[in-house]
Amino acid sequence: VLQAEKLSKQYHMGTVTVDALRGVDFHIEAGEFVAIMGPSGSGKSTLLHLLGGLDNPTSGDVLLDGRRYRGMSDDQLTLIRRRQIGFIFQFFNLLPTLTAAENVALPLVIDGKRPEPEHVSGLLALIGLGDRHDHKPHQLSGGQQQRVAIARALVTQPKIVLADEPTGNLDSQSGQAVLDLLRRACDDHDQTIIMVTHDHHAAATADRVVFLKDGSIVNTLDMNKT
Amino acid sequence: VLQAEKLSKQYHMGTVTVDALRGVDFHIEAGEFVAIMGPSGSGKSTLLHLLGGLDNPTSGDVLLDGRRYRGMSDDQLTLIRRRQIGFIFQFFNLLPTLTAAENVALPLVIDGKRPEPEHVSGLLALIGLGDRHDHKPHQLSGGQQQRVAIARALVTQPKIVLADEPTGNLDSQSGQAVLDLLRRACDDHDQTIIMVTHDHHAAATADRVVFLKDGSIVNTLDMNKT
Ligand SMILES: Nc1ncnc2c1ncn2[C@@H]1O[C@H](COP(=O)(O)OP(=O)(O)OP(=O)(O)O)[C@@H](O)[C@H]1O
Ligand SMILES: Nc1ncnc2c1ncn2[C@@H]1O[C@H](COP(=O)(O)OP(=O)(O)OP(=O)(O)O)[C@@H](O)[C@H]1O
Ligand SMILES: [Mg+2]
Ligand SMILES: [Mg+2]
Repeated sequence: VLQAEKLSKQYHMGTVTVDALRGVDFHIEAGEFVAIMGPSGSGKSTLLHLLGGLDNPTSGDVLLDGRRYRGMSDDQLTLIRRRQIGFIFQFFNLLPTLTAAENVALPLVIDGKRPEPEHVSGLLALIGLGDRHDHKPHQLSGGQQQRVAIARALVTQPKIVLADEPTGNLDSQSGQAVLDLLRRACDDHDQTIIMVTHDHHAAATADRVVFLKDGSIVNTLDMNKT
Repeated sequence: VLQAEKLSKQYHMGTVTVDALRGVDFHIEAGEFVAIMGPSGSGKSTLLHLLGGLDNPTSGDVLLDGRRYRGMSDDQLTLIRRRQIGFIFQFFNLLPTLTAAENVALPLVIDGKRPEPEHVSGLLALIGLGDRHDHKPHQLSGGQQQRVAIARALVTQPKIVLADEPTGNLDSQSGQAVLDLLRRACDDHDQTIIMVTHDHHAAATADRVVFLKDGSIVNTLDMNKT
């Protein structure tokens, strides 16, 4: 359902060039749960942003259901992201003026849908934030903000969920609740999950683990066969 | 060297009151390394901010070398923080317009000292950021930004280091480098470290682990005796 072909990304700073991604080939089927691990700075967030069409590669392509992002207009890409992809950012990107519930409901509102209050509160309750409904981000702990970002990405039940280190600020119990939620989205709703993580226990939830190092894929582990 | 007496913190939101900390008693000796663990939202960041004088308690006191923060002027508190405390924030608080090296050197500059370039680059190299010297925060990965925040807190070799989840965005290898650095600061330079963490492996580096739950200390583990 999602594919990267010889995906490369370079950042240019004056005379210095940073090769964040070097010709990455990657594919994921519908209903699959893949974890991406690797050292800090190895290109994981960069790969996730390119897969989500949030940034353009220097060379190579991303294909969603066989259609290349390259050549799509900004409007087309925006619509794809809105309708098919849920993104959990490494640092959340919550709107500071909205409450937890409003932040979670935002993707529905943006898509012109009317958010069902029970759906939003239900999702908040599922990740332990039932009593933080009306708190704004600055009135939430780090891990609570992270969970709002997670709920927001799941509220539209998107076909593809791109999660950048979703348990980085969570204790093992709230982290497990998040992993269970992602696993259920995959098993029960056939959603496709790509999760960047530093947590080996989190990676063990996935069907396959891909290892990135210095911008290249160096190893893949099939969790279902081990 | 640092002590909390019946420390309480309440947040008020209209008619709702959140008891973030409930009468916490805590003390740490010079040269000690204490980890604070607990569920997301249990009050860890709140406790750390009160210990660092970055916020005022609702009731109770914090004492540094026997002197209460209560009653100190803003200027006095600011001077204490600048001279004696290094703070690693859960979300870093880097200045976006400064490079990694400039962010790291900032506490020295603020204190009217001239930063020695080799001292700053040496510290960056120690945590694997030698080749990211001139990158601004938006040109760094999440874990790289976290490491800049760590180096910044250590650059003045402060008596007390307050670290809020310093390995949350790091893979096990760069995380270990950070823990080694903190352990060395404690063992070799008699610095006092208080580290909030969700990572059990990180907590194992400490001399003592304090467990927080719903704003109260519920357990303490002495790591040196086990
Ligand atoms: N300004 C505020 N107004 C209302 N409630 C707040 C405010 N700031 C924090 N809280 C609440 O206080 C509690 C403690 O927050 P704190 O940030 O100390 O938790 P924490 O233990 O650091 O959590 P985490 O592990 O998720 O970072 C949380 O339940 C949070 O919702
Ligand atoms: N705008 C930029 N300009 C220059 N270099 C950049 C820029 N953005 C990222 N980089 C570099 O690209 C590399 C990959 O960054 P990326 O954020 O993808 O890493 P990551 O694997 O997500 O790391 P982490 O685990 O620390 O979050 C890093 O070494 C970083 O310094
Ligand atoms: Mg990243
Ligand atoms: Mg916190």
